[in-house]
Amino acid sequence: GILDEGSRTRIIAVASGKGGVGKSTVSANLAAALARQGRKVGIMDADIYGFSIPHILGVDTAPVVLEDQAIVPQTAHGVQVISMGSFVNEDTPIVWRGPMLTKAFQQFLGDVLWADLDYLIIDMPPGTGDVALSLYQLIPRSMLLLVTTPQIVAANVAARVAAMARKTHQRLLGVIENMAYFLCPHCGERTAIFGEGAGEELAARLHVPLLAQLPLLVPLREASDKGQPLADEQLVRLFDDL
Amino acid sequence: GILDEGSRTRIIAVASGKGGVGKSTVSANLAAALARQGRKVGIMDADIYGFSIPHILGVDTAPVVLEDQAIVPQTAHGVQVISMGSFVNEDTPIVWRGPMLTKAFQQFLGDVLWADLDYLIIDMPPGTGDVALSLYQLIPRSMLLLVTTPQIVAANVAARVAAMARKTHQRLLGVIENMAYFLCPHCGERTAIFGEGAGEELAARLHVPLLAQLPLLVPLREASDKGQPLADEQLVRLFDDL
Ligand SMILES: Nc1ncnc2c1ncn2[C@@H]1O[C@H](COP(=O)(O)OP(=O)(O)O)[C@@H](O)[C@H]1O
Ligand SMILES: Nc1ncnc2c1ncn2[C@@H]1O[C@H](COP(=O)(O)OP(=O)(O)O)[C@@H](O)[C@H]1O
Ligand SMILES: [Zn+2]
Repeated sequence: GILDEGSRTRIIAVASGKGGVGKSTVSANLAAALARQGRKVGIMDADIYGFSIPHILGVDTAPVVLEDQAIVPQTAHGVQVISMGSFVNEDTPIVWRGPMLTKAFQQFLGDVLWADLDYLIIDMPPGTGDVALSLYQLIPRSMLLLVTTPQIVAANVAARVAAMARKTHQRLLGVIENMAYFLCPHCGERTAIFGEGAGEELAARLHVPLLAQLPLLVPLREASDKGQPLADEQLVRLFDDL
Repeated sequence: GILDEGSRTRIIAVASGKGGVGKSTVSANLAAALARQGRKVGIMDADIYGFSIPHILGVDTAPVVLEDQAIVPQTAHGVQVISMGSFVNEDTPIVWRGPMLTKAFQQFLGDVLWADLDYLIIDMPPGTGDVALSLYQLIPRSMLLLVTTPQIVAANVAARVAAMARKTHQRLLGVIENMAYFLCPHCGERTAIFGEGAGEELAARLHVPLLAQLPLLVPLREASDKGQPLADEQLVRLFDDL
């Protein structure tokens, strides 16, 4: 399976440390863009409390759990999907302490019947706690894609995730600066709502590439609300370069 | 102390479930606005991994720890402040599992030498895990202020926090819809970058007041970057009504 040392599946954890910077949006659209290119892709929503991948990818049915506890994941837009959100109602709070998170994470990795994937994208929760520690312990060969906004505070939290990855010798693929600026649809002027520069500085500080600077795009947010990942050429091109 | 059943300190936990919706911004500016009115206010940054309160309030020195482990909090803008960020470097990852979070939370409550406060604002971490459970167990009389953006996915996560609070009989004070819209500084036109309506619907669904609709304000973000909470009349008025 994908946990084996010799597996050919590239496992990319999309992390930021801080919530609300665009991890789920980037993860879901990246997975959909890779699938559109004909790759075999899976996505795991590791944000057990704040699950949002099923909504963004338009998955509204539950995975099938077989007698031997094996889990058959859903498929949407050519992507295999597993999330806590597929097992509970959107209005059910997951009131668990740390050890339960780790258990769910282990089951998502070990019990799901993933295909022979080219890529498994893991949408990480905020923080550097239980799930981040379990990621390293269970899949030391996982690689990290860091997402930040252009704001200092967000980049500082992302830098802490990078520091942790350096300690655990996980490969940092690069930085995506999201919400980089807003282009007014009425007058075409740009506003740096969340500041500027911190994404570039973070990439420079970590000696990794700045892979993309995604503006705030209303169509991207609307696509997430509708459960239809963006097929927009511009976005796909950004992700294709990854 | 503040943990006693009969204490006069009103304890308000600012929660959202989802990260990046503005909990820290609202918490810090609310605390500063209350202090400006002459109230005795403390703020606790319970987001142990993603601490940002010291940066937003411009606190750059560490609290003093006395011999008996009692902690003397910092004071900034008339607000007593305690945060994990005051004990470590901004680039040091806190790589802890759940039980350590609970321990830090207990120390922030029990060991800090809080003044005889009118209000203690608790900036909650994302999720409904260890810290949220500990809040209820340690301070059952704490009240919740919910922050969401106008987007469905964010309001759904906030609704899960509310569902947990209902189970634990904690009082919900109301909903603040943040990033409600963006007013272009160039042409004055409004754009609903993060959608619209979900804050109002959440308040209606929970039968609690929609306390404020805060637009995306570049000066508010700049104030956070500089460590100078906004003294802007409009914002103070919004919070004063709380
Ligand atoms: N580039 C973008 N343009 C417009 N909206 C975005 C963009 N990236 C993210 N969003 C919106 O911002 C919010 C936070 O994004 P999300 O992917 O949920 O972040 P995270 O997974 O880091 O918590 C969501 O409402 C999402 O729809
Ligand atoms: N009303 C607002 N106007 C402009 N920027 C805001 C506003 N509220 C929050 N922000 C910015 O949005 C980001 C997320 O806010 P933050 O308070 O850190 O959220 P949380 O504590 O929920 O993670 C920060 O960059 C902050 O400066
Ligand atoms: Zn404009």
